Amino acid sequence: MKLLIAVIQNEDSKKLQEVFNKEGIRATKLATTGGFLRSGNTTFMIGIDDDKVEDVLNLIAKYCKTRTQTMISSPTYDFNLDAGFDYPIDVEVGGATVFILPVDAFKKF
Amino acid sequence: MKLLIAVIQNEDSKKLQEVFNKEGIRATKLATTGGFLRSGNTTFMIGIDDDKVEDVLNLIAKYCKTRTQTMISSPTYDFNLDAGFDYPIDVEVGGATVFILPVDAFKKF
Amino acid sequence: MKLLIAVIQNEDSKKLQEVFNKEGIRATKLATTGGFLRSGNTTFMIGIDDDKVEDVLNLIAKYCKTRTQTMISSPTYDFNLDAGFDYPIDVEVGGATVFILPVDAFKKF
Ligand SMILES: Nc1ncnc2c1ncn2[C@@H]1O[C@@H]2COP(=O)(O)O[C@H]3[C@@H](O)[C@H](n4cnc5c(N)ncnc54)O[C@@H]3COP(=O)(O)O[C@H]2[C@H]1O
Ligand SMILES: Nc1ncnc2c1ncn2[C@@H]1O[C@@H]2COP(=O)(O)O[C@H]3[C@@H](O)[C@H](n4cnc5c(N)ncnc54)O[C@@H]3COP(=O)(O)O[C@H]2[C@H]1O
Ligand SMILES: Nc1ncnc2c1ncn2[C@@H]1O[C@@H]2COP(=O)(O)O[C@H]3[C@@H](O)[C@H](n4cnc5c(N)ncnc54)O[C@@H]3COP(=O)(O)O[C@H]2[C@H]1O
Repeated sequence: MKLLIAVIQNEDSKKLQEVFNKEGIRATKLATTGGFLRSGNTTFMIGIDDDKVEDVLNLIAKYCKTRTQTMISSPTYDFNLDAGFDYPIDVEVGGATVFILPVDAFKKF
Repeated sequence: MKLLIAVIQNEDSKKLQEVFNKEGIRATKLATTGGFLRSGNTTFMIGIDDDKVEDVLNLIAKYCKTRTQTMISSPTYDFNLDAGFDYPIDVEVGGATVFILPVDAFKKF
Repeated sequence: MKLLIAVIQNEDSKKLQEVFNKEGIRATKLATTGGFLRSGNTTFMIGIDDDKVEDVLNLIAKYCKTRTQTMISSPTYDFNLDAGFDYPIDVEVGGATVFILPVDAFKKF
């Protein structure tokens, strides 16, 4: 068994959850925040048998889309820039970031 | 050391937290959502020495109860059913789902 | 690659996030609750290459401060005490509690 931790965009959360339910993939959802853009995103915790990991990754890749988000950059770190000029930056946000963690044991009570 | 990730029902969260505190078991609580029922549940992250894992599992098994929840099923996936008829389904929700994860290192600052 | 799970105090969250962004350290933030004090804290999930773990730990140690919090203890567990006398207790809360977890695989879609 593995524990997949998948950080995805809020816009894809509902669709991915429907697909998981249809496929009998169990998951727990967390409301999280991106460290860089500071906007809300969704993290799924998915405990799954080793031989199903590939299927789950394929579903995530299929239903989670890369998008561009515009952030207003305030030049906090560069003191040569005039602090009066905030400027918009386009940032590409990937469909999903997934960590596959080993699991020593899985219990249900 | 192991990191236990325990998904439990909200109704058992307060009692389990009191028991953990009494036993000196350290934990961090997350407000999470079940992927299937889409209702709120509670996830405890518990870092614990290997030789105490069994005790923690026994406490979880003792204080977390299996319950039945009724969900209204809208026949999203079966197009032969008339979409006008939602019907209630009884779903059994286990007391706890626990993942025991290996930990490479544990630091406190 | 490792996945760091770092539980820190809310007061240090903004500063640590700025430092991570400046250093190009990717992170996802969770709003969590301490099991003992039951007050809100912050958990960062940081996926990082093995050779950068030390740097991340040094930053956490540098920017996360130990503080004292006062909790009102109601003598729930000791029935010899008169339940009418709640008393304040000073509790030392560490800057950070960090679990370093092994990662089998890391995917971006
Ligand atoms: N210091 C920096 N300098 C320049 N650009 C930066 C940057 N940090 C992040 N970005 C860019 O901003 C996007 C959003 O990052 P955010 O941290 O809000 O939201 C992230 C974060 O919540 C999570 N994530 C990504 N990598 C992670 C990691 N190694 N550990 C933990 N969480 C991660 O997945 C979300 C999407 O990440 P993704 O890489 O697709 O997309 C990232 C990346 O393209
Ligand atoms: N492998 C796993 N990985 C990550 N998290 C996991 C997990 N297995 C369980 N969980 C978490 O534990 C909660 C209770 O699961 P349980 O299997 O006892 O109780 C489940 C199960 O009896 C049933 N169920 C879940 N998915 C189903 C499906 N696709 N088809 C039929 N019944 C399902 O509905 C109950 C509530 O499920 P819900 O998803 O709302 O809430 C789940 C979910 O948050
Ligand atoms: N092994 C572990 N597994 C998972 N999460 C962990 C953990 N160790 C610490 N944490 C997380 O880090 C926070 C700070 O813990 P710390 O040990 O520095 O500071 C602790 C400690 O000094 C004290 N404390 C905790 N439990 C205690 C107990 N049962 N008896 C006496 N003092 C306790 O109260 C402070 C605040 O604890 P709180 O639970 O509210 O908040 C904890 C908890 O959210």
